Amino acid sequence: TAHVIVCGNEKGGSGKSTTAVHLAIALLKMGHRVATVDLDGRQLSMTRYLENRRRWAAASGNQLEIPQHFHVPPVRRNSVGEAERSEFKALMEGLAEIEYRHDFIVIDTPGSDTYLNRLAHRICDTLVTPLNDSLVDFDVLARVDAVSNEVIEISQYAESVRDARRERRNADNAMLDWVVVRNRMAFINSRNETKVDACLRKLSAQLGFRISDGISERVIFREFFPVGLTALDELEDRVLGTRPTLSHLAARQEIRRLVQTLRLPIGED
Amino acid sequence: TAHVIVCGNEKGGSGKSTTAVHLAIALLKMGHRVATVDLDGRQLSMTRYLENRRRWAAASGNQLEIPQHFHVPPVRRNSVGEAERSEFKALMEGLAEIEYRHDFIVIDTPGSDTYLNRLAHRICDTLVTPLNDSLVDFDVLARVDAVSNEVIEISQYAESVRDARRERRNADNAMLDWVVVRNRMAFINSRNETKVDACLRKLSAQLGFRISDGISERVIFREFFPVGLTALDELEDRVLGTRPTLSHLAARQEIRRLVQTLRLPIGED
Ligand SMILES: Nc1ncnc2c1ncn2[C@@H]1O[C@H](COP(=O)(O)OP(=O)(O)OP(=O)(O)O)[C@@H](O)[C@H]1O
Ligand SMILES: Nc1ncnc2c1ncn2[C@@H]1O[C@H](COP(=O)(O)OP(=O)(O)OP(=O)(O)O)[C@@H](O)[C@H]1O
Ligand SMILES: [Mg+2]
Ligand SMILES: [Mg+2]
Repeated sequence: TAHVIVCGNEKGGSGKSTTAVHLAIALLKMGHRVATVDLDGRQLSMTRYLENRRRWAAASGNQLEIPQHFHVPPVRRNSVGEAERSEFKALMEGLAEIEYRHDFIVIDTPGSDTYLNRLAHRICDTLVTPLNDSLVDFDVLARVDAVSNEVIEISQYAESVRDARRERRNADNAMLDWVVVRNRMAFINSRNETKVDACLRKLSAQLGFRISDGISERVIFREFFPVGLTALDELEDRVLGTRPTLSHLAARQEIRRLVQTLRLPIGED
Repeated sequence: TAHVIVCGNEKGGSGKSTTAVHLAIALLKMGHRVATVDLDGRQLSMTRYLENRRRWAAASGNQLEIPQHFHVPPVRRNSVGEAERSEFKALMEGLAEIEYRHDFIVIDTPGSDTYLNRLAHRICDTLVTPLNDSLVDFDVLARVDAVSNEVIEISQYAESVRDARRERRNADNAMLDWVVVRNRMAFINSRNETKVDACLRKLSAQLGFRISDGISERVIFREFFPVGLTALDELEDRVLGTRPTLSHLAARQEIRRLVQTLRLPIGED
């Protein structure tokens, strides 16, 4: 069955949707069969990104790789148990539909602790956690001493991942591979960047995640959202009035390097 | 009673907590009595920021202005109605405790559509909505045509604000003042920045919000989270190993300019 990649982080705006879309398109361009699932049923960033892509492909006549996609719409019930059962059913039926016809399923999750979010973490093979180069973002993983960088206490998102991992191991002895990637990084090194780096390294041993090279802050990762294009696509276009740039090539390399770091079951180096 | 400022945006990571903390400290330093409320009961970014500030004040012996603060802890009930009643009670009792002894109440909200979030929008006098310089963030306000920038459709967060505004007007004839401020802006103007600016201006007329000058991406807005210090504070410190910088002064000016733009009931220019 498909290898499941979840983009997860309870911290809002860490780059989950951006990373999920770029990973999915990168894997498609490598020739794999990719499906995507949007569990942020209210915000639907990934869903809209792909809808924009579909619409642009039709409007421009360009052939664009598009993953098979579904989202789980928000469910409102008076009983929490009822809402969760309904969401569970929607997710499982959606997955059953795609898991044998694709190599990868990339799942985008919301920036909040929801039932679907916890469920996604229990079914993933690879968990990709982007986070801003910030101790505010870091705080959902762990609290650190302001001066020594020592880990004082594990925070709620790290505990969530630990719970999900344990349940998965007990269920089918599979090991969740957790990769943390810093996102929206400035080009200039700063005292803050050095501190976040040090704290992440200390924490990676304790929590059992690997650290990928960071992804830079690049307008190209978001500028083409309205037409559903990504850094992996050809962006030179008369309609859009765009030309190739070095930043574009660098952005593409950063996503490819992330794919490599994930050590996915692919026939590649 | 106190003038209520809510930092709201369903989009995660738009800068609500950062803006809320900086606004609260700025108002305190201007001599006003300020209380703060954290409605992101799971993530608690504002609460931790202020706890760190309290701890640093004690450890360093520095006098630091600290707002009276409370948060509403997450409530889990089997019945949604029960959970909401409990949250309503916690918020109203907390507010009753502070609303007559303070000039301003600054409320931080989560990056997701929760009952407490909708409630906060119904009681605010001033709504501050930060957003990243990005059409992905813009998407929770409205969908625009990729080429013409025309507004195709209003999105979920804008609808939420419209509902809250209407309810407030019907309740006590008060008008919610909505100010949108772009956050984490790059210093270099880009085609993307021009586009977001154009889209925001079109939308501001339609949705009835004012646009404040943007706040720049500055490490100083997040670097001192572990010691609870903000751009409004003196940051030169032997322990922290920091010296004054131009960015610090510029950051302070950006927050003060936002305060001015909010046209709060203050005896100031
Ligand atoms: N590497 C990057 N370079 C430039 N902009 C980026 C980058 N990564 C993300 N962004 C922008 O940062 C903002 C947050 O990113 P994104 O929406 O992907 O995060 P998220 O974790 O999915 O947020 P949420 O919690 O709301 O789901 C968006 O405006 C996005 O366009
Ligand atoms: N102007 C700024 N300059 C530099 N970093 C910033 C700025 N504003 C916010 N940040 C950083 O961006 C990230 C998101 O900001 P913040 O947590 O305040 O957003 P939020 O809207 O409260 O997020 P959430 O939806 O998770 O509650 C944090 O890492 C924060 O430190
Ligand atoms: Mg997202
Ligand atoms: Mg916040």
